[in-house]
Amino acid sequence: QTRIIAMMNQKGGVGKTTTAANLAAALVMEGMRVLTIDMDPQAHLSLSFGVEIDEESYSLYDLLSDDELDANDVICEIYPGLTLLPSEVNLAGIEGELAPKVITGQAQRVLKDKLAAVLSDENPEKPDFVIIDCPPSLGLLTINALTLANEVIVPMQAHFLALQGLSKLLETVQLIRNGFNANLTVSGIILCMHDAQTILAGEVVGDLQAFLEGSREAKVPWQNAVIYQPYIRRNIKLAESPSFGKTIFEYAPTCPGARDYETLAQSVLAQSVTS
Amino acid sequence: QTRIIAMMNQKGGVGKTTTAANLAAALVMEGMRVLTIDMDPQAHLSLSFGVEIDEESYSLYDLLSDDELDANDVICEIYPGLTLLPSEVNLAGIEGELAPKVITGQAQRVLKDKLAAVLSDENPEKPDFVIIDCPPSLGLLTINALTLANEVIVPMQAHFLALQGLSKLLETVQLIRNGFNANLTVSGIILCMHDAQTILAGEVVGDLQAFLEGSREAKVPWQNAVIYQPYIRRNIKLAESPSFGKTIFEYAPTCPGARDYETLAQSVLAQSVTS
Ligand SMILES: Nc1ncnc2c1ncn2[C@@H]1O[C@H](COP(=O)(O)OP(=O)(O)OP(=O)(O)O)[C@@H](O)[C@H]1O
Ligand SMILES: Nc1ncnc2c1ncn2[C@@H]1O[C@H](COP(=O)(O)OP(=O)(O)OP(=O)(O)O)[C@@H](O)[C@H]1O
Ligand SMILES: [Mg+2]
Ligand SMILES: [Mg+2]
Repeated sequence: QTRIIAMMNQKGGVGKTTTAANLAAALVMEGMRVLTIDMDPQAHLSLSFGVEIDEESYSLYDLLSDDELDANDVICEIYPGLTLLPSEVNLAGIEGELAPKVITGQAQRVLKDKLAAVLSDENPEKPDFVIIDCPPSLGLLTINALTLANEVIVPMQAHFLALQGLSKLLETVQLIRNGFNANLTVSGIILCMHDAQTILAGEVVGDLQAFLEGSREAKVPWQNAVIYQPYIRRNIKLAESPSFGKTIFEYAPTCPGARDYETLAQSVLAQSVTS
Repeated sequence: QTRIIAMMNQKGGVGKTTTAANLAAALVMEGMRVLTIDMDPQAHLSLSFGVEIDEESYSLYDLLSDDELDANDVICEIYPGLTLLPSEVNLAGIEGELAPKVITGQAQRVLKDKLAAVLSDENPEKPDFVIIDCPPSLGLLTINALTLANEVIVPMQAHFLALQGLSKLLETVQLIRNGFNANLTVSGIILCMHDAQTILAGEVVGDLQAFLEGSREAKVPWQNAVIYQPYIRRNIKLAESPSFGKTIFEYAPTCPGARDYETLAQSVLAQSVTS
């Protein structure tokens, strides 16, 4: 069964895009077929893969706003095993365009409907993983990601402000599970840009662990959520690689950032997921 | 004349809130009267000042959605010289609520209209500075900030993805200047979380300097924009202080982060601003 993962956090700059790009690439190295979806109008995932969308080529914006368009017209191959549904700046207008369809619930499931064929068992090239990079908001684009996904993974920085947003994030997951997607669970948290020596990081990690421990008996979507190992260390190479349109494995395959994401992919693969 | 500054960057996690809080506090230390405005539904500026909004107290959301409400009913004092117009989570819904008023341009100037009395010369307590913390988007809340402001300051991290968003940001400033606010200029860029030893930071700073140099003759809102000194170094104390509801000057007044923001405030004050 395809694992469809929403990389979600409304807090800005916590490592969603960096994780989406490099976890996807690491899973491909492990032999998985991975489709990535860039849900952010800022199109940073697309940029990070070296994909630039012009007015000629199709993007997620065209797919969501044009009934005639098929997902396979828009999905592009980055390299064997890794595909991308790219974004472009016009995606910022999609909330307004889909507004009339919100009340009927249609606007929230446009992405899911458009990907049904790609994700059906009839597709001989069906991906093993779908990784969706969300924008820093809980708006319609993120809701579409949550309606399509069967798992949520929360990249976050072990800082106070990122911790504050977590309850709102989990509340949103619960609401989407109730309203649109009964299969939605929170698989875990990925700690990004981690400064292990700081007291602050230690305290935030402690808070997260206590919170997750306390939810093990509760009937909540994060009942079985883990904090993935390893924590992703701060490593400037991870910030450099998007400027070359490459993942860390093409840019600096032996650096700490590459090793961390490679090991992280193995942790994600090892996780058995049941809703 | 009051300097009304929008701290703007649609890229997430670049230091908008940290800069809004600590630059404001540093300006108060220099004898200025400063009003801060939390335009982010995530309310991180309010949190950083130790202000928590419950359903009882008024917030920016109430001010923008209730015609009867006055700004002075909502503005609260953090300590002498420093006031805050706080946010709360319901602010996320304001775009939908104000949607019918977008076409007439009314929705874009709700904030400006509501603050007219506070900013008029009739007000004996008129602030010297207004600092507006924007969310990571170019949506209606940021547009309201740009319609009210007379200056834009762009906090950013000297990383590739933050650099990519700059042209879209400046295009938005130009559009608002044309459409709603002929006084709007870009005063400069504040480099946050700066890792001076990295090659990437050096390259991005070089790109920024070249870009700004090349715009000195052009009739653009960023014609006189500077990169402020000093660059704000990465310092864990700056990430810790919001967890105590304090600015860096109350929490760790001698740390590098405090010294950087203190010196930065002097640079901002020394700047003569003409539109
Ligand atoms: N482990 C790391 N070490 C160093 N830099 C990193 C690391 N992870 C991410 N970065 C850099 O930090 C910045 C923020 O990361 P990223 O863009 O992935 O976050 P995001 O959550 O996707 O942000 P947004 O909310 O804007 O979408 C980027 O410039 C990125 O290159
Ligand atoms: N100079 C610094 N050194 C260390 N940590 C910092 C520094 N500046 C900001 N931070 C921390 O980095 C994170 C991001 O900063 P901040 O929240 O101010 O960015 P932002 O642009 O307001 O983000 P958002 O787009 O989500 O509103 C926060 O956890 C903050 O405490
Ligand atoms: Mg991103
Ligand atoms: Mg902020």
